[in-house]
Amino acid sequence: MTRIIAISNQKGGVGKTTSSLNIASALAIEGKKVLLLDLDPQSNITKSFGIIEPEKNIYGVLLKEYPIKETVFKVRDNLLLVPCSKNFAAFERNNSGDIESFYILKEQLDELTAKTHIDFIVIDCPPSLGIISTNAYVAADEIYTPMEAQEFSIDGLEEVIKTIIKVKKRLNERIELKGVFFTRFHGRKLISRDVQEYLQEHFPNLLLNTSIRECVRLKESPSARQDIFAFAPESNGANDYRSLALEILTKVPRP
Amino acid sequence: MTRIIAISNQKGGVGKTTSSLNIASALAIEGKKVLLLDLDPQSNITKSFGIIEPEKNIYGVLLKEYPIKETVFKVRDNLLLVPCSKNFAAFERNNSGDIESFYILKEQLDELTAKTHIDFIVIDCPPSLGIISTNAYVAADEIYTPMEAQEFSIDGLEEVIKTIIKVKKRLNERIELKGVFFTRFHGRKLISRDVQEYLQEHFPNLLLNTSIRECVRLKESPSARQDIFAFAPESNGANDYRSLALEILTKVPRP
Ligand SMILES: Nc1ncnc2c1ncn2[C@@H]1O[C@H](COP(=O)(O)OP(=O)(O)OP(=O)(O)O)[C@@H](O)[C@H]1O
Ligand SMILES: Nc1ncnc2c1ncn2[C@@H]1O[C@H](COP(=O)(O)OP(=O)(O)OP(=O)(O)O)[C@@H](O)[C@H]1O
Ligand SMILES: [Mg+2]
Ligand SMILES: [Mg+2]
Repeated sequence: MTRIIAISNQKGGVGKTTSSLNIASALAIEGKKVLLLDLDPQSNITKSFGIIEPEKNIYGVLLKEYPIKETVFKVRDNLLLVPCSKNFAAFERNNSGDIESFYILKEQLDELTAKTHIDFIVIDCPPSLGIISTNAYVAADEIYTPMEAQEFSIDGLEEVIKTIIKVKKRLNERIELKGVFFTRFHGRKLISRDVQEYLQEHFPNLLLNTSIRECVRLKESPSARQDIFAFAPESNGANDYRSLALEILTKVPRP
Repeated sequence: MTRIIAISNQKGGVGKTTSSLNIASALAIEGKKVLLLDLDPQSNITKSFGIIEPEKNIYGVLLKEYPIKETVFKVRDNLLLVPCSKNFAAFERNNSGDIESFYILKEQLDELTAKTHIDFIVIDCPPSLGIISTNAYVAADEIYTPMEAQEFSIDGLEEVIKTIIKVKKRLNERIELKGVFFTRFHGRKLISRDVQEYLQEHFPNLLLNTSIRECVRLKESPSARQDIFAFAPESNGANDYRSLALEILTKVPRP
């Protein structure tokens, strides 16, 4: 059974791409077969592997021009990448109102996982909650939301929850928000305590044990075209994403 | 002559709100009369002063329900705030296609500055380049763009420049991108060198001398309902924003 995980928060710059890349890499290092899917027209994950405007990408797949397996790059042992293209932003404009357009990604992933053994699919979502993100929410079983431990970040989480409720009712009854985790964490009492108390009160058991500390090595690794484990294996960033991946591994979904 | 400055980058989470709040405060401490304008429906600046859903706000002003001066809060010596409301997001949806809707903010600010002595207007923009941001670009003389010193951040800057070229041609010939500055800066050679070299080559003289270092006090100060100068006057954050404000003060626009 393939676990399909979407990393989503429509607030920008909270560490979705950094988390998708390094959670997928950590799971691959643990021996899991992982497919990393770049669903953000900014294509930051695709670029972080040094791939520029790939001829075959997720946009062509959702336009049904070719199957998803023809887009796949092998980027590390046990880790495959489905790249993105900046032209993908047009998908959002051209498909509004067509209910069928919400299911395309799910159908493609179902076809792929029927033929190929994949343990995890990790989807990097764009900073918006439109048709592209809805495709991710329909295809996924589990949503994980990165957020900064700061008062303003609560709004972003509430938007994600509203979207999940809508999708769960109409499009995908399996979808669950499995966890929220802090990124760029400084462990400061003043900000973290407020936000942690708010989360424990309103969304008990959602906050994961692992927080990702602010770590400049995480900012540097994409420029070196590497994940954090290849770039700086002893860093806080590597340790934190290793323990986050293990925590996700243990949160097995209900059958 | 009032200088109208917009802090804009459609990439999310790069420090627009943190910069608008602290540049405005630093200018006010220097004795300038400053109006801080929250133009982001997320209303983070408004909230950081502890103001929740103010009855009169910039949304009502742009709907021409009341003049801008009826929305103003005095938040510190020499510093006035025009608050925002989350309902303002509707303005984006309801006004597409109406060219008159791009000029409303400018008209209101012109009326205000004709009657009241204001040295600086600082506008915090939302993470998008739609009608709301266009109002800011039409009203402003100067744009300043915060960005993280990271490879992916260049795309955001190019989008801002494209928008400025369009606005300059059709709506506001005075508009200029006056400067770009790094936020959440770690001073690391690997990332900063690449980005600095790229900027010097493609956009010479745009990068300001001041970078804002990563500083947890900047993250904490909104929870304490204070700007960085009141909250942690000796911190890196306070020193950096003080020198950034002074740098902006010296970049006097062409008459
Ligand atoms: N733990 C961390 N420590 C230091 N820097 C970080 C950390 N996590 C993310 N960053 C940096 O923060 C910036 C934003 O991160 P990232 O691109 O992963 O966010 P995102 O949510 O994917 O953004 P977008 O909304 O644009 O897709 C990048 O410069 C990244 O290097
Ligand atoms: N120099 C800094 N050091 C540490 N944290 C910072 C710094 N600048 C900004 N931050 C933090 O980064 C996060 C994003 O900052 P901010 O809200 O100012 O960005 P923004 O561009 O206004 O975001 P949005 O696109 O959502 O409007 C906040 O948690 C803020 O506290
Ligand atoms: Mg991203
Ligand atoms: Mg902001």
